[in-house]
Amino acid sequence: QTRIISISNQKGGVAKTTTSINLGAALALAHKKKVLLIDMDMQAHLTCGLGIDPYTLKSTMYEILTERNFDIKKIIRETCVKNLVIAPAHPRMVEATSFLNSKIDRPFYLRNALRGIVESSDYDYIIIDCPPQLDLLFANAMLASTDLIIPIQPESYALDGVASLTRQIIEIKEGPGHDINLLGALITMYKKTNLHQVIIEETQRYFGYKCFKTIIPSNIVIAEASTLKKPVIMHQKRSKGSQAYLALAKEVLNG
Amino acid sequence: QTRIISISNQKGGVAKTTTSINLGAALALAHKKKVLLIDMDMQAHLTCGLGIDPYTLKSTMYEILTERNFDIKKIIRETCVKNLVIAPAHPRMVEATSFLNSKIDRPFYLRNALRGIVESSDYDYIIIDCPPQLDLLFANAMLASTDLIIPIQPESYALDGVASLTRQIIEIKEGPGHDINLLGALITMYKKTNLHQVIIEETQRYFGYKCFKTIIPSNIVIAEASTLKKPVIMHQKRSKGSQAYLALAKEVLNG
Ligand SMILES: Nc1ncnc2c1ncn2[C@@H]1O[C@H](COP(=O)(O)OP(=O)(O)OP(=O)(O)O)[C@@H](O)[C@H]1O
Ligand SMILES: Nc1ncnc2c1ncn2[C@@H]1O[C@H](COP(=O)(O)OP(=O)(O)OP(=O)(O)O)[C@@H](O)[C@H]1O
Ligand SMILES: [Mg+2]
Ligand SMILES: [Mg+2]
Repeated sequence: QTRIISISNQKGGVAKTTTSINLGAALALAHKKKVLLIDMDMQAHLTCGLGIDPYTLKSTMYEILTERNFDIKKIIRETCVKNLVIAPAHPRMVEATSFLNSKIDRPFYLRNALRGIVESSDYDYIIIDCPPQLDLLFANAMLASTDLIIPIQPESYALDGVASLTRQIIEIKEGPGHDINLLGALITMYKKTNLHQVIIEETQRYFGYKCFKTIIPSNIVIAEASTLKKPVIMHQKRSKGSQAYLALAKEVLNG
Repeated sequence: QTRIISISNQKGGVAKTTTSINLGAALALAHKKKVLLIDMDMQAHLTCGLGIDPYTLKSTMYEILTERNFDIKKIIRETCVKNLVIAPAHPRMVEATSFLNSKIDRPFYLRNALRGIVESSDYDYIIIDCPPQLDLLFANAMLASTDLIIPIQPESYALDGVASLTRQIIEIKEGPGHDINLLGALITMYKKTNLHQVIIEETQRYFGYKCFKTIIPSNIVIAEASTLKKPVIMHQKRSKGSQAYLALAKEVLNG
């Protein structure tokens, strides 16, 4: 049964894209899972982060979000990682971000587009990288997903942001009666400081057993890997960053 | 002559809000300037970061962006810093983010709202904290500003992001023939690593003399200060973070 996991948090720069690439790569490389990454951000960092230039592509997630029943197999591309493929984004997606003036079924386009590949179990995992906004792209992701991971940088606003994210998800769910499972809150970019320690404890109390045991440390190797357009486990497998994302993949598999 | 400076970069988490608060506080405290901060982000981090809860406010930037000629003096509030005041944001601003369906003069509402206080020189500096999006809020900020600072975290996508930001600004300028001065690119969250060194050199070549000499280092004191809802120079004046923002204020004054 294909699990469809959104990686979402409207706060900017909390490692949504980094987590999408590295969790996906860990599942594909270390566990031989078939993984589809979906880039839902008009800024296309996931896409560029795997060495693809959106401007060279004929069709992308833009077509999926604007043309009902566009065939997603037309846009899926291979990456440098075996068993890891991507449905790329395009800056044109800016036109698809607004709820205003959009037909009533626009938030369901992604869910419908995934129906075929889910029924034929083409993938074990579909991972959706979300933008730093609670917009129509985010709504598409929420309505298409079975699961949600919330990456959290343990600094100011961490839990205020989570409260509005949760409210928004409840609002999206209530209408169509869709259920999404909070797979977990993931502490990211952790530095050994009092500040982070304090906010981690607060986050763990807030989420209880829903807080992943794995904590992703702040590790320059992770930032280097994204500049080299590779997953960190292909850049330096023994680094703390790689080991953390491999541990996260185990938790997700058991989750 | 009032200078109106937007702090903008669509990349998430590159210290736009941190720079708005700390540059504003440095100008107000160290140089006795009268400074107005404007929060243009529906996530209201600047507002919350100064200890204000948007849900307790009768009117905010939401009214400015949706009601033509709403009096901005009705929403300006004091902060814990002498001579530093703020026009707060509200999550309702999500309704004001889209270009679709918006009247042709909506991008000019902020510029028009500032006209009165600019003519009467109520402030030396107006600093506008922008969201991680190239939307209608961003367009309002660009059309209202005399100057622009682009905070840049020297990691992947740094310069790709700048290219699309620049394209968007040109598009906004060309229509109404508005001119905005690039005050400078500001390197933020700098860590002593090869990666950052390489990207800093690339950024300095790209921007030439338009790259601020001041570099803001990654300093946990800055993150602590924002959790305490204070500018870093009021939290620990001698920290590297404080000294860097004080140096930036000097460059901006001479700039
Ligand atoms: N654990 C880590 N250690 C060091 N650097 C990291 C780590 N995780 C992410 N980064 C770096 O931090 C920056 C922001 O990460 P990323 O782009 O994944 O965040 P994001 O939440 O997707 O941002 P946005 O809101 O803009 O989509 C990137 O340069 C990335 O390489
Ligand atoms: N120089 C620094 N050293 C350490 N931490 C910093 C520094 N600058 C900013 N931070 C921290 O990094 C996080 C992101 O900063 P900030 O919220 O200002 O970025 P932003 O660009 O406004 O993000 P967004 O795109 O979500 O609006 C905050 O927790 C902030 O306290
Ligand atoms: Mg991202
Ligand atoms: Mg901000």
